[in-house]
Amino acid sequence: LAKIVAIANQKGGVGKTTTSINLSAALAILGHSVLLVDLDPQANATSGMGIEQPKTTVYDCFTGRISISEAIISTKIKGLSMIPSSVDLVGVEVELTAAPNRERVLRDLLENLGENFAWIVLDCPPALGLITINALVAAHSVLVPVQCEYYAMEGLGWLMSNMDRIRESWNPLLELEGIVLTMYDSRINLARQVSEEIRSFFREKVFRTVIPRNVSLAEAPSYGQPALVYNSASSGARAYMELAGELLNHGKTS
Amino acid sequence: LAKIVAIANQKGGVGKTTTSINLSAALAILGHSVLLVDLDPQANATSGMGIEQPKTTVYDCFTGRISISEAIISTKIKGLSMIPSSVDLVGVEVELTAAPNRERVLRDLLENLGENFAWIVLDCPPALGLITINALVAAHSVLVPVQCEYYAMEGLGWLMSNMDRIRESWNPLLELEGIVLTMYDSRINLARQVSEEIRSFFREKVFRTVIPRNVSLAEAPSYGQPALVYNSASSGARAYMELAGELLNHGKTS
Ligand SMILES: Nc1ncnc2c1ncn2[C@@H]1O[C@H](COP(=O)(O)OP(=O)(O)OP(=O)(O)O)[C@@H](O)[C@H]1O
Ligand SMILES: Nc1ncnc2c1ncn2[C@@H]1O[C@H](COP(=O)(O)OP(=O)(O)OP(=O)(O)O)[C@@H](O)[C@H]1O
Ligand SMILES: [Mg+2]
Ligand SMILES: [Mg+2]
Repeated sequence: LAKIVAIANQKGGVGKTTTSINLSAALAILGHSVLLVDLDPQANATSGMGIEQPKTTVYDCFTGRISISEAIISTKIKGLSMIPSSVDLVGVEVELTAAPNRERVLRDLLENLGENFAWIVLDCPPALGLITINALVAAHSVLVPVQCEYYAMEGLGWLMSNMDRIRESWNPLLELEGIVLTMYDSRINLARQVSEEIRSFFREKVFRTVIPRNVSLAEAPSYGQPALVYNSASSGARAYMELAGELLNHGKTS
Repeated sequence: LAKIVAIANQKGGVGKTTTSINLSAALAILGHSVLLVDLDPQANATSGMGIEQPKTTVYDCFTGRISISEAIISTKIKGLSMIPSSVDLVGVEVELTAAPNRERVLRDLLENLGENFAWIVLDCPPALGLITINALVAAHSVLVPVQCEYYAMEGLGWLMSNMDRIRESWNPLLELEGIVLTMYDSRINLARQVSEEIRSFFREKVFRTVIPRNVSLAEAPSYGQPALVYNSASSGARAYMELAGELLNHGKTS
């Protein structure tokens, strides 16, 4: 059965999409079958994987026009499939408001995929609206990218209390997979101070792997490729391979 | 009458809050009376100005519990007042869905403030939901911060077409005040390439002032101050003073 991980943080620009793409690619390169689902109307994960104007998207699945397996497309990376997004997805927030099962639509959709994938990775938009709630209800765990800066750290409390709300109402087994420090620049005091603060509060819930600020991670999307394909020797690409390895061992050590 | 400017971009982490706070502070330092309105449930502009646990927020205005002038508080900067936010604001998206004037609530609220301020600056969340729509309907113009990176550039088309939609339906006079390039690091090729692409497409609509990547801008919020107070000699603070000067002259040259 697939392990479903939501990559979520309502703070904008902390590296959710970069983590979704590169972690998915790393898991696939390590031989696992992975499905990456783009749940952001901005469709950054879709364009970051080089997919232009997809014919069907996750929006078509939310509205029931197509089944989820019809929306799955292959990527240039063996073992990595994806469900693209588009701006239409912004309509889901309003269109689903009246639906009785509006928080569980994605969970029900993903249940049909059962045996096909080892990992399903959900890239979330920078908000805690209905789309992100659907992701948190469908997920077994949440992986939270955090930039080592003040506002990103400050928002973690709100995110944790929202996860508590999701556990109480819809998904009692939802776990925190861990916090990943991103865009880390060891020359900057602020980054060191914030990362120390986050580690002292969240302790073993912070991944040992730290993602450095690395221009290859920012350049790769303009070529429609993960950094692991665009520049596999870069410090950014290597960090995501390391993160995938740590994630795979996560269950074993704790 | 006040000039109302929305600081908006649905892409996350591009510098909306940093621009809202530091541009507002710069306009106040230059002798103008400014109201900063935090429209993000993350309430980053509120904490970035050093305001903890505000008793009343913009949410109380949206729900009609208090009048907008009751929500205004002063800041440590002469000439700069603000209306704080809180996580409650996330409820507005659902609570207003059924209201007949749901897109014009903020416009109607701000109309009562008429003579009190020369500038009203609206910090928007990273989304194009009902809160941001309210800001675009209330605003005379939109100032768009853009990080010089691929995803931020890619999202501009969607933002422009949304502004067209707002003009057609609710606010025919909505203008693009301009695009501000943020977190610019001239040593990085990607930043130079993206900024050239944005300038060649948007031409004179791109402010001449470019905001450099500068750690004082990221450190200042942890002290609850604009960079213009925290470290007024920093390149980041000076760039925002320059931007304020350019904005004040905007009407004159074009
Ligand atoms: N480790 C890194 N080093 C350098 N640049 C990075 C790194 N991680 C992400 N970036 C760049 O920073 C920007 C923000 O990252 P990204 O878009 O992945 O964040 P996000 O959380 O998905 O944003 P949003 O909130 O809009 O969904 C992007 O331009 C990306 O290319
Ligand atoms: N020019 C700059 N140089 C260095 N750091 C910056 C600069 N501008 C903003 N930052 C930092 O980058 C991060 C993102 O900026 P900010 O929070 O202002 O963006 P935003 O668009 O308001 O984000 P959101 O989409 O979450 O509302 C913050 O930690 C901020 O302190
Ligand atoms: Mg993203
Ligand atoms: Mg902000």
